[in-house]
Amino acid sequence: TIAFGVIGLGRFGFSLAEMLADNGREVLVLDNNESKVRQIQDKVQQAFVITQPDKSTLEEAGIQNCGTVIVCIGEHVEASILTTLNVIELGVPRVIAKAISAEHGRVLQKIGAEVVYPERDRAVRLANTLTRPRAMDYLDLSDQYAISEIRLSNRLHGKTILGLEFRKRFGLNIIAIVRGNETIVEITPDLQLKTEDLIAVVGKKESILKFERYLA
Amino acid sequence: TIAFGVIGLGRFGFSLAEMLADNGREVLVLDNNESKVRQIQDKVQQAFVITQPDKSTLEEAGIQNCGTVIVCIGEHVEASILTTLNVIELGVPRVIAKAISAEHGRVLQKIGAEVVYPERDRAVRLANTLTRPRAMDYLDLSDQYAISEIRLSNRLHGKTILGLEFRKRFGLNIIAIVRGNETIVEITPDLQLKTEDLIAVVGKKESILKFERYLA
Ligand SMILES: Nc1ncnc2c1ncn2[C@@H]1O[C@H](COP(=O)(O)OP(=O)(O)OP(=O)(O)O)[C@@H](O)[C@H]1O
Ligand SMILES: Nc1ncnc2c1ncn2[C@@H]1O[C@H](COP(=O)(O)OP(=O)(O)OP(=O)(O)O)[C@@H](O)[C@H]1O
Repeated sequence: TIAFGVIGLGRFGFSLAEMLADNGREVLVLDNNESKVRQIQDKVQQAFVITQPDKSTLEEAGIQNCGTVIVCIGEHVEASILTTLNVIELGVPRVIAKAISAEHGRVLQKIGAEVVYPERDRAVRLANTLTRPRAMDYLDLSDQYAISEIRLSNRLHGKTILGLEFRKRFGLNIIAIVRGNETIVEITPDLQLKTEDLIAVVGKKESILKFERYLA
Repeated sequence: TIAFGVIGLGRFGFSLAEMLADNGREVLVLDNNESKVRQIQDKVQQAFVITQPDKSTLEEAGIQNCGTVIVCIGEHVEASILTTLNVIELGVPRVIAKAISAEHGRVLQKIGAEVVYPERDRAVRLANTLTRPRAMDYLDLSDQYAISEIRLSNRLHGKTILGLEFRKRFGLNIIAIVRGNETIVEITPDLQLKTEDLIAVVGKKESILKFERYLA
């Protein structure tokens, strides 16, 4: 068996195959573009040029031996859908496929693939960064709760966590403080906050949003 | 002034303009494809079809009044670079541009833009998810430290935080536990861990990796 199969070496597929190989995993790549296959062949376990992604070609290449296959063909929607179905019918346990639109994604999902939307996902993340300038990073825990890294303004400069009664006042627990090159993970009540501190907090999402607005 | 200007309504640009507008921000969009402009015009403040992105056309459209402009032209590298330079020379305070390769990105950076690589970024994130199946999510704090959400195996089932001497043994602080529909943010020493709990931890990245391997 081979851990990962990547079909399609566009910007998404090529980077994916590279990163999986960099992480020490075995990767099999297929593409109809010879120069792309050449570009990556020294970095991956196996790399083949294929003329079409029909079942017999995929079987010959060994796709059915992959634990996870990621179909990274976007623009060519027909090829994306047909290739994905062939891979699923070859019995690969986990099949992930890139989609370039909501309808494209619905078809892929219907036939049994997990769908990723690379351009849209990055746009959503960038829109979040642009509309919430104090929220440096974010981790969703559940519908209600999240962890957020927030850049402090001067509103809390010099105040201590105890003095602010931070948890009671903002409904958030401070997990860590990044101050320049230093990361503080042992949070004590007498700690003084400073402007430009990056503080990681956990709590309800609405509390996080309120806190960001409070700082503005 | 208008908050955001988006030039290029490809998969990335269209989603970005939509998300910014959904977040209640004013958006000006420009593209040479009339049907794309029509598709988005009811969702954004201003939308124009432009024949070429030269300085006078951009000025006529009002790009110089934007606080942030995001140039979302990828495939057409020449248009991406020239448009980005025109926007920068019109004095827009913050200019972000999409790149489809490392060299493309280097040119954009050289002329003064912040660069995003949507397909590559999503590939990096997917590669991380695929090679670290217990790491559900991740937030970088600094070079050394991170917050990670980890799915527990049965190795720690029924054990308490105190009984494990969790912090001492694994070098990690538990921030929150997501168990089914419940999120626990008040972490007490007598809390019993369960298989399939999603626990958010903070600590050194190497400690996080060791803990993931320990669970496997
Ligand atoms: N029928 C096919 N058989 C094999 N390879 C294919 C086929 N169709 C497309 N490819 C390859 O898959 C890769 C990606 O295809 P395509 O350009 O359609 O996707 P994309 O989503 O637009 O790519 P990107 O990730 O660069 O945005 C290309 O390298 C292309 O050569
Ligand atoms: N010179 C130009 N002037 C105006 N609009 C342009 C120009 N060149 C491209 N565009 C528009 O920008 C959008 C994106 O362009 P392009 O397809 O080159 O980028 P892409 O990065 O491949 O897109 P995607 O985000 O879909 O991957 C398209 O809608 C296109 O019509």
